[in-house]
Amino acid sequence: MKLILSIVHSDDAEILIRALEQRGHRCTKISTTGGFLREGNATILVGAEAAQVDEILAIIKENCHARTQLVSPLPPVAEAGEFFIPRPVEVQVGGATVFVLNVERSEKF
Amino acid sequence: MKLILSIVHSDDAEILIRALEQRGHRCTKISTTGGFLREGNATILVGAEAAQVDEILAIIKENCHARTQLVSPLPPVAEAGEFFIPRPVEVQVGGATVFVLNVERSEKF
Amino acid sequence: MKLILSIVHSDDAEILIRALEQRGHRCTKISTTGGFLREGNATILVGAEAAQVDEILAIIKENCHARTQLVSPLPPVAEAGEFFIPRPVEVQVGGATVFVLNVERSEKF
Ligand SMILES: Nc1ncnc2c1ncn2[C@@H]1O[C@@H]2COP(=O)(O)O[C@H]3[C@@H](O)[C@H](n4cnc5c(N)ncnc54)O[C@@H]3COP(=O)(O)O[C@H]2[C@H]1O
Ligand SMILES: Nc1ncnc2c1ncn2[C@@H]1O[C@@H]2COP(=O)(O)O[C@H]3[C@@H](O)[C@H](n4cnc5c(N)ncnc54)O[C@@H]3COP(=O)(O)O[C@H]2[C@H]1O
Ligand SMILES: Nc1ncnc2c1ncn2[C@@H]1O[C@@H]2COP(=O)(O)O[C@H]3[C@@H](O)[C@H](n4cnc5c(N)ncnc54)O[C@@H]3COP(=O)(O)O[C@H]2[C@H]1O
Repeated sequence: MKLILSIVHSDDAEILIRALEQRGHRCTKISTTGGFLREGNATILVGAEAAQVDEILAIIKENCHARTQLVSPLPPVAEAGEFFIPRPVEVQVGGATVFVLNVERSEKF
Repeated sequence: MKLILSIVHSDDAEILIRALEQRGHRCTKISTTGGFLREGNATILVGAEAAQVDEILAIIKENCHARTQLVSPLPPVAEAGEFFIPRPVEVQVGGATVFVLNVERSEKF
Repeated sequence: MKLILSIVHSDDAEILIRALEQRGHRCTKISTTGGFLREGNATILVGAEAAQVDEILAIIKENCHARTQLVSPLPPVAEAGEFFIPRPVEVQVGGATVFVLNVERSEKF
């Protein structure tokens, strides 16, 4: 038995949980806070048999990998008659930090 | 030293913490959310010597095991003159999912 | 790779996180509750290479060790003409409970 801890962006947490549950992988969510940005993120706990770890890591990678998104910046308050054509900006979002721990013993009561 | 993570129903968390503390087992509570039902539950962390693990698991089983409870369903809004004799319904409550991890080193500062 | 869990007093959590980040150690904060006092505290997760564990434990000890503080008790509601010279009282604060776990596999997506 292994315990997989995966620290993901809060926007990706719901999508990841749904993808795990659809494949029958039980999981638990902890609301956490990043040390550097002090923003809320999520730590997802998955207890699973060793043979399922590769599949679970693939699901995490598919749903949470770091990627760039094109975001249109908010237009500054324009003067009358001025034109503002927002050029989209690339921003880095998502990403997952994953730790796999060994479980010596597991029980269900 | 071992670290015991026990995911329990929120209604059982207080009872479990009190039972652990009464026997001198230190513990910490994390408020968590179930992946499937999206309901709040609790993850209880207990750091303990290897020799105490069996006793701690017995305390968890005693206070958190899955059981059925008879619950009287709420009466539907009855018409005047109608009789409603609620037949109690069996519902599954409680339950604990427990992971025992090995602690390589522990310190108290 | 190791995963260090450190349960600290909420007042020390911010100071510890800043000290870790300044030395380039990534970390994640979980808001937790003590089993005995039922007061809020914090559990800080730090994933780090084995060679960094001693330095990280030294940072935790430096910023979170148990210590006594002199606290002036609040004056009781004094009668007119009464003098109240508060004698400071020693109170125990802080402290850290630390568990070091082995990480079998870690990934960043
Ligand atoms: N080894 C580890 N142990 C425990 N938790 C870990 C960890 N590595 C990452 N995390 C967790 O994952 C979140 C995202 O980390 P990531 O490395 O993708 O993205 C990080 C990284 O790109 C950057 N960053 C973090 N610390 C930094 C530092 N000291 N200097 C420069 N950049 C830093 O800021 C982003 C957000 O960091 P933040 O701390 O708010 O949030 C982090 C933290 O909550
Ligand atoms: N291997 C594991 N790793 C991490 N956390 C784990 C886990 N196994 C259980 N948990 C945690 O314990 C809670 C109760 O699980 P239990 O198996 O008793 O009771 C479960 C189970 O009977 C059922 N269930 C969960 N996932 C299911 C699925 N994919 N298909 C059918 N039933 C499911 O719904 C109940 C509530 O599940 P929920 O996810 O809301 O809440 C779960 C979850 O937070
Ligand atoms: N082995 C372990 N496993 C998991 N979590 C652990 C742990 N040891 C300590 N903790 C966590 O660290 C907090 C501070 O513990 P500390 O031992 O410094 O300070 C403790 C200790 O001096 C005392 N205490 C705790 N349980 C006791 C008991 N059964 N009898 C007498 N004193 C107790 O009260 C203080 C506050 O305890 P509280 O439970 O509110 O908060 C605890 C708990 O959240």
